[in-house]
Amino acid sequence: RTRVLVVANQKGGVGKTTTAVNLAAALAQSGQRLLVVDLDPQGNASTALSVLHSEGTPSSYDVLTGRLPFDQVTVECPDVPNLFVLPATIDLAGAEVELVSLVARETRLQKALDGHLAAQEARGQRYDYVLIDCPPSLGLLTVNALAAGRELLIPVQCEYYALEGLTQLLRTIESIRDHLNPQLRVAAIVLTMYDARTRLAAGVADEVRGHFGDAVLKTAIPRSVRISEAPSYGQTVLTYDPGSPGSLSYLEAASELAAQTREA
Amino acid sequence: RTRVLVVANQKGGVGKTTTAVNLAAALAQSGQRLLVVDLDPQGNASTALSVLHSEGTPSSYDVLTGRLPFDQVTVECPDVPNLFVLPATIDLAGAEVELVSLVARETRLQKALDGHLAAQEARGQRYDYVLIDCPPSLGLLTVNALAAGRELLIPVQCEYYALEGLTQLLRTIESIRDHLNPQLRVAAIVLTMYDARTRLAAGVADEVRGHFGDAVLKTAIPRSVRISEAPSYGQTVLTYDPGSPGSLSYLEAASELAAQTREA
Ligand SMILES: Nc1ncnc2c1ncn2[C@@H]1O[C@H](COP(=O)(O)OP(=O)(O)OP(=O)(O)O)[C@@H](O)[C@H]1O
Ligand SMILES: Nc1ncnc2c1ncn2[C@@H]1O[C@H](COP(=O)(O)OP(=O)(O)OP(=O)(O)O)[C@@H](O)[C@H]1O
Ligand SMILES: [Mg+2]
Ligand SMILES: [Mg+2]
Repeated sequence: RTRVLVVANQKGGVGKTTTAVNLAAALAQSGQRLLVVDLDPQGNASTALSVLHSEGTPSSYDVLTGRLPFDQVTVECPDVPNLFVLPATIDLAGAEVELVSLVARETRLQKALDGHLAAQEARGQRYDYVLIDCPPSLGLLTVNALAAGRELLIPVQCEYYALEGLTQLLRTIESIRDHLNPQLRVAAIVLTMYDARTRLAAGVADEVRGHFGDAVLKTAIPRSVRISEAPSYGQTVLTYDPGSPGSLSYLEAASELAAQTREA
Repeated sequence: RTRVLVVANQKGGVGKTTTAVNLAAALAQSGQRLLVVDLDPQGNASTALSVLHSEGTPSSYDVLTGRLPFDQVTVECPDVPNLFVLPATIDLAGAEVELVSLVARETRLQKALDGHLAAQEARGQRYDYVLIDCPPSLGLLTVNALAAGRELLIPVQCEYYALEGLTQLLRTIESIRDHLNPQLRVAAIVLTMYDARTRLAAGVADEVRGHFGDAVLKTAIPRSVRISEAPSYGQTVLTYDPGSPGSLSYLEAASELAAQTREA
């Protein structure tokens, strides 16, 4: 069965996009078939995966508002085989207000994605993983992702403020589970921008592991400038600098995630 | 006249809160009277300024929804004299959806703040500066701030993705200027987390300075772990480690900002 993972955390800049695109690339390199859904109006995931996303390009905005079917909008990532992308454009910025007054405003992505997954399966092109990159908020775009997803992937930056936001996120997840999507569960928490030289990072990591136990991946993603340089070349770190610590840590995190599938 | 500065950028994690609280502390230390308005449901600015903000505490949520007057909600920062705070609580997370259907949904903060500034002036306790910390989105909370503010302070992280978001932000500001607040102008762009050792940071800084010229403060805020440790002690870096490069750079940035007042 296709794993549908929502990459979410309303705290800004914690590594949601970086984790979504690099994990996707790592999983695709191991032969899995991947779909990345970009739900952030900034379109950072589309940039990192070298997919056109200027204003007016067919995008997740058209899918959410029912203007275009999923199949017509999804494109292949030129940099990584087996990796497909539903791009996000700036048009999405207006979607939250537009969606508020529509019927079934919270479940539009769920319906569109379920239809697309079924169609792909029928064509013998089933996805192994779908990763949905969310904006830094708990508004209707993220709610749509949480309703459509089956599992959650929560990047947590090893910084103090990142801890504070976790309680708010888990409360929102509870209420999504109660009202929209009872199957939603936390698949993994990923520690990001871990700087082994600072007490702060070690302290935050200990606190998160102490609180969430095995839900936290053993692999922590190190702070690495190669990771933050890659998107300026329209690449993931996997292809930009394959031997770097950043790249290796995402490969390890991907195999930890894949190992969960076998256990389930 | 009181300067009302909106600290905004929809890109997450670029240093909005860090810049708002540390600039405010630096200006307060030089004898100015400051008000920090926390409009982010995460309440990070309230945390950094050691102000209670657990659920249900009187907050900016009550002011925006008209339940409580500004005067009854504002508290003094225990760590820094001359610095007052309108705290944010988790209750604010629901405000965006709640505000959508209210009358004058975009100008609620403007009306409440204008009233409070007039009352403070009448009491002989005029604020010199108001800094409004925004969440990482361009939703109704940020629109309320942009309608209430007179100037904009835009933190830009020296990373690639930060560049992409600027166009979207400037477009939103244009439309706010056209429909809600014609006086709104960009007072300053502040480069944050500048790591002199990386080509990426220098490249981004050059690009921003090339594009925005003198609007960019000469002082760039360096990446410094002391800055990110301070909030875990409920302090600004000004009091946590006064002699550190991070603290000194915020003092310099504050005096650059203050010098603009004299020119105006
Ligand atoms: N492990 C890392 N080491 C160094 N830099 C990183 C790392 N992970 C992410 N970054 C950089 O940190 C910044 C924030 O990361 P990213 O944009 O992925 O976070 P986000 O949570 O998606 O942000 P937003 O909340 O705006 O969507 C980016 O400039 C990115 O390149
Ligand atoms: N100059 C700096 N050096 C090192 N760390 C910094 C610096 N400025 C901010 N930080 C850290 O980077 C993280 C992001 O900063 P901050 O929370 O202020 O950004 P923000 O734009 O307010 O985020 P959000 O979009 O979630 O509101 C925080 O953990 C903060 O402590
Ligand atoms: Mg992102
Ligand atoms: Mg903030």
